[in-house]
Amino acid sequence: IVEVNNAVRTYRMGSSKVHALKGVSFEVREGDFLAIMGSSGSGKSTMLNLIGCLDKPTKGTIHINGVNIAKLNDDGLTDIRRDNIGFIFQQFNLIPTLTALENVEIPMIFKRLGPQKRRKKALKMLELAQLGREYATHKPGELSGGQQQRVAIARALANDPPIILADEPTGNLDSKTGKGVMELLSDLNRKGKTLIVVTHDPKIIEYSNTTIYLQDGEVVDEID
Amino acid sequence: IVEVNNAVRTYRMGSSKVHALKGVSFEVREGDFLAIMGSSGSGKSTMLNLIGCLDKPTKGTIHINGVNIAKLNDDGLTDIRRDNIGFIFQQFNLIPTLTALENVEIPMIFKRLGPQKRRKKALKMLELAQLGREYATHKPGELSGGQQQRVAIARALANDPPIILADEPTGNLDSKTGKGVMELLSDLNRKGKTLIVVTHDPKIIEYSNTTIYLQDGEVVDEID
Ligand SMILES: Nc1ncnc2c1ncn2[C@@H]1O[C@H](COP(=O)(O)OP(=O)(O)OP(=O)(O)O)[C@@H](O)[C@H]1O
Ligand SMILES: Nc1ncnc2c1ncn2[C@@H]1O[C@H](COP(=O)(O)OP(=O)(O)OP(=O)(O)O)[C@@H](O)[C@H]1O
Ligand SMILES: [Mg+2]
Ligand SMILES: [Mg+2]
Repeated sequence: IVEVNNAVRTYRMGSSKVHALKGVSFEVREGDFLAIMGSSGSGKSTMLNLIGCLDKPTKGTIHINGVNIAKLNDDGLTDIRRDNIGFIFQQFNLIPTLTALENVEIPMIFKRLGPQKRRKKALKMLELAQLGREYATHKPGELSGGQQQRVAIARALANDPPIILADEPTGNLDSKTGKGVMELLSDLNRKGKTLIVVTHDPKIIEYSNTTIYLQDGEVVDEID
Repeated sequence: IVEVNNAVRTYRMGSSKVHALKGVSFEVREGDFLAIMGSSGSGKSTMLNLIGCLDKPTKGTIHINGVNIAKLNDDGLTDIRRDNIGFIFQQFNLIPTLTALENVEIPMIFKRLGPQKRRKKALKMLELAQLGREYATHKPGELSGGQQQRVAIARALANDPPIILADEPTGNLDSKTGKGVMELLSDLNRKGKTLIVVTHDPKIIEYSNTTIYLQDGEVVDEID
């Protein structure tokens, strides 16, 4: 379902270059639960952004469901994203002027769900993400770090996407809440969703079926 | 050096109230290394913001070096903060339009350090925070999550403050880099700095000399 072939991503900084990814290749089959680990700055978020169609590789190819995303324009990328991918961002990327509930409803608006259906579904997603219903009306600035993280999780699940990409989804959670989130992701995987989770938490091994280790923009180990 | 006496912090949300802190009391002696733990939403960041003079309690008192901060106006709070406290924020709060180096230099400008001295000291702080020198010219949006976190750490140390408050300082770091940060904090503590660290990482116990557990805005356990 996801094929990464010699993906290179280079950033230009003035006269120098940052080689964030130096030629990464791997495959993810439908229904897999892949963990991506590696030290800070090793290229994990960069890799996830390529798979999530938020960025294009400098060289190499990324195929999502057989479609070469490097060949798409911005509209094409947006369509692929909206229909296939739920993304939990490392820094949440919530809209600060909207409530938690409205943030979760946003992807549903694009799917043209009516307001009653959206609200009901968004409340259910927040509950799945282990966030108490009383927080639905809080804006992100009125929530703790871990509560914001849970809103980001609920939003990623809003349209029931077949592929879920999670960038350090438990970084701001205590171990009990974090475990609840891992159980939720594991559950979604058992129901057939493909999961790619970037994390620093070694406990991911209890849930994933494959692990890739990145170091300085390269795959240094792959465990099945 | 820090005295918290029946600190209450209530937020108003429309017609309802959020009781973030319900009467918290504890003391921190100079040179202590206090860890504050507790589940997501339990009030840790709220508590740290009160101690860091970024917020005032709804009831109760906070004394920093014998000064009752509830009695200060905004200028008074700012002075106490600038002279005494280095704060590592849970969400970094870096200035997006400035480079990593400039972000670290900002507190030094208020101390009227000249540009050459500032630059030299800022580079040293980034090095202490384990961030490679090549990243000094990156803006926050050009840094990984864990690299931004390290810039936030370097900035908190910029003026060599006697009190360091850290809100989940290793949340975005792999275990090796995170351990390096913990060793740095421990080292500063050995040199006489007072440390208060909010964290979900149970390994903090290896470094702290006191631990407070918060649950629903109250202290439920204190271990010395
Ligand atoms: N816009 C950019 N311009 C220049 N360099 C960048 C940019 N974005 C990221 N980088 C660099 O690319 C490298 C990889 O970044 P990435 O965010 O993928 O790391 P990461 O593995 O997710 O790290 P972390 O665990 O800290 O989140 C880093 O060294 C970073 O400084
Ligand atoms: N401005 C605000 N308005 C209303 N409620 C708020 C506001 N800020 C925080 N809260 C609430 O206060 C409670 C405590 O928040 P706090 O940020 O202190 O938690 P925390 O222990 O740091 O959690 P985490 O581990 O997730 O960072 C939370 O339930 C949060 O929703
Ligand atoms: Mg990252
Ligand atoms: Mg917090």
